[in-house]
Amino acid sequence: MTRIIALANQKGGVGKTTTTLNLGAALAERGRRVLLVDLDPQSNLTTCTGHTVQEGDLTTYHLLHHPERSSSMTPKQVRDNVSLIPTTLDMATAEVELSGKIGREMILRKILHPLRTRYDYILIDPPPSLGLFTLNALGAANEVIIPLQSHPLALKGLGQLQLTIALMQEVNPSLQIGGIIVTLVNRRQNLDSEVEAAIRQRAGNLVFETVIPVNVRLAEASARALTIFEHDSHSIGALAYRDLAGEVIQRGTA
Amino acid sequence: MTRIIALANQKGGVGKTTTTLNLGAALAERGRRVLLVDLDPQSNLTTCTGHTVQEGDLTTYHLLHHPERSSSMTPKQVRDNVSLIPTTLDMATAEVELSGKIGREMILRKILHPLRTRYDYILIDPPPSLGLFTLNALGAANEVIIPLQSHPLALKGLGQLQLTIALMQEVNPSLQIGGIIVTLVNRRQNLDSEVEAAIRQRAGNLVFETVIPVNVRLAEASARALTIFEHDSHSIGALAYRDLAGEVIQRGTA
Ligand SMILES: Nc1ncnc2c1ncn2[C@@H]1O[C@H](COP(=O)(O)OP(=O)(O)OP(=O)(O)O)[C@@H](O)[C@H]1O
Ligand SMILES: Nc1ncnc2c1ncn2[C@@H]1O[C@H](COP(=O)(O)OP(=O)(O)OP(=O)(O)O)[C@@H](O)[C@H]1O
Ligand SMILES: [Mg+2]
Ligand SMILES: [Mg+2]
Repeated sequence: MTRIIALANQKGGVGKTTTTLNLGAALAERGRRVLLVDLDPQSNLTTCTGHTVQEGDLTTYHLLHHPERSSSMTPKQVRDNVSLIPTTLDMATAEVELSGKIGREMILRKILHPLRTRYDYILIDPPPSLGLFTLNALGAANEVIIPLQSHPLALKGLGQLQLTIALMQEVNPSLQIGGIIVTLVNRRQNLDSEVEAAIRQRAGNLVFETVIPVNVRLAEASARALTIFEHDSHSIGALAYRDLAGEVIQRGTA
Repeated sequence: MTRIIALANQKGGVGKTTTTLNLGAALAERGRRVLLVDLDPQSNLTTCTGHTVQEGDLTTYHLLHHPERSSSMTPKQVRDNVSLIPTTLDMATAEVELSGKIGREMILRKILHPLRTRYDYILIDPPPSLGLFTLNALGAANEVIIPLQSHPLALKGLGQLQLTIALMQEVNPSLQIGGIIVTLVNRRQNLDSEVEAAIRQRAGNLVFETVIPVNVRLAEASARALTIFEHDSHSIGALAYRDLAGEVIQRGTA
């Protein structure tokens, strides 16, 4: 049973891309076959894997316009056990181009359908908005995992995201909230602990035990298009993403 | 000559909202009449001013549908010398609703036209995307100021933003790049200094001397819906935003 996970949050800069890449890499380290899907016109995930899109590569942009082509494609392998459907900056126009199509929120679901048998985990990285790309991520996924920054505005956005998830559950009944990850935690700041406590208070068991700490190694890894395990495998960022992978695996078997 | 400034960057979490509020407050402290415009369906700016939208208040949502109403409205005063056009979460549907309209990128310009005489500075806070709200911000502004996080992915997004600005300059010839602010700088991290140096290398004099440091006081202020000057007027965050206001004023007179 392939787990298709959307890492969604309309708030910007909360670690969606960093989590998609490093959670994916941690799952791959444990032998899982992982597919990463870049669904953000800013193509940060593609950049962070170090992958360069060549002439003729199938990107999410092409596939959103021609979903039937996915059954004959092989996503690019970017690491051991990690493949990628990349995107490019032309994606920026796709939202408008596709907004007229019937079933426009379910196109990614169609794209991923023939690919599911090849992977244990498909992780989808959407942009910071509740627009058509995020709706497609929620339409394709059977779980949404929400990275939530331990900052004051985080909980306000969560309610709005939950409303959108509820609406998408009507067209995608298999969609569940898989969990909430508290990210960018600075242990030395009282504010972060207060916000983290407030998140746990409100969302209870949905919240993973693992938090992702602020760790410059994670930002450095992005700069060098490396996973955290390639850049500094003993950093607190690496340890956190390994622990998170363990929890994600465990919840799937529960 | 009213300066209408869009604080634009499609990257998430780079400090657009924090800068709109605190740069605005710093300009107001120096006696300038400031209007803040919340153009983000997530309505973070509105939340951060502490303003609650009442039944019957005119929001950016209403005004985008009925721009002619702005000539008879009085934006809400939220602080000495600071007024606000707030928004609410219904804004999320506006992008789709307005996408069919002729001149859809210039609606905010029409809204602000009759209000210009009342303010020295109008600061516009758009969402993290290059969609219709950001295009309206660029269509209404005579300057765009770009907050750029001292993190690796920042420069990649800058090129894309500059392309969008160039396209909008064809429909709004008065639009100039007013400057780039390096934000969320952690002085103790080499990565931040490297990225800051790369930004200055590439963008030269466009980059403000002032950088906005990482300062938990700024995040705390958001939590309490206070400006940084109300929350901790001696913090490094407060000093930075005052310095930035000084530079912004100076560039306007140059
Ligand atoms: N735990 C962390 N510690 C330090 N830096 C981090 C951490 N997580 C992410 N970053 C850095 O913060 C920035 C934002 O992270 P990221 O791009 O993953 O967020 P995002 O939610 O995908 O943003 P967007 O909404 O723009 O897509 C990046 O430069 C990244 O390298
Ligand atoms: N210099 C700073 N030091 C510490 N925290 C900051 C700083 N600037 C912003 N923050 C915090 O970081 C988070 C993101 O900032 P902000 O909301 O201003 O960015 P944004 O670019 O408007 O995000 P979005 O793209 O989602 O609109 C907020 O919780 C804010 O309080
Ligand atoms: Mg991202
Ligand atoms: Mg904002």
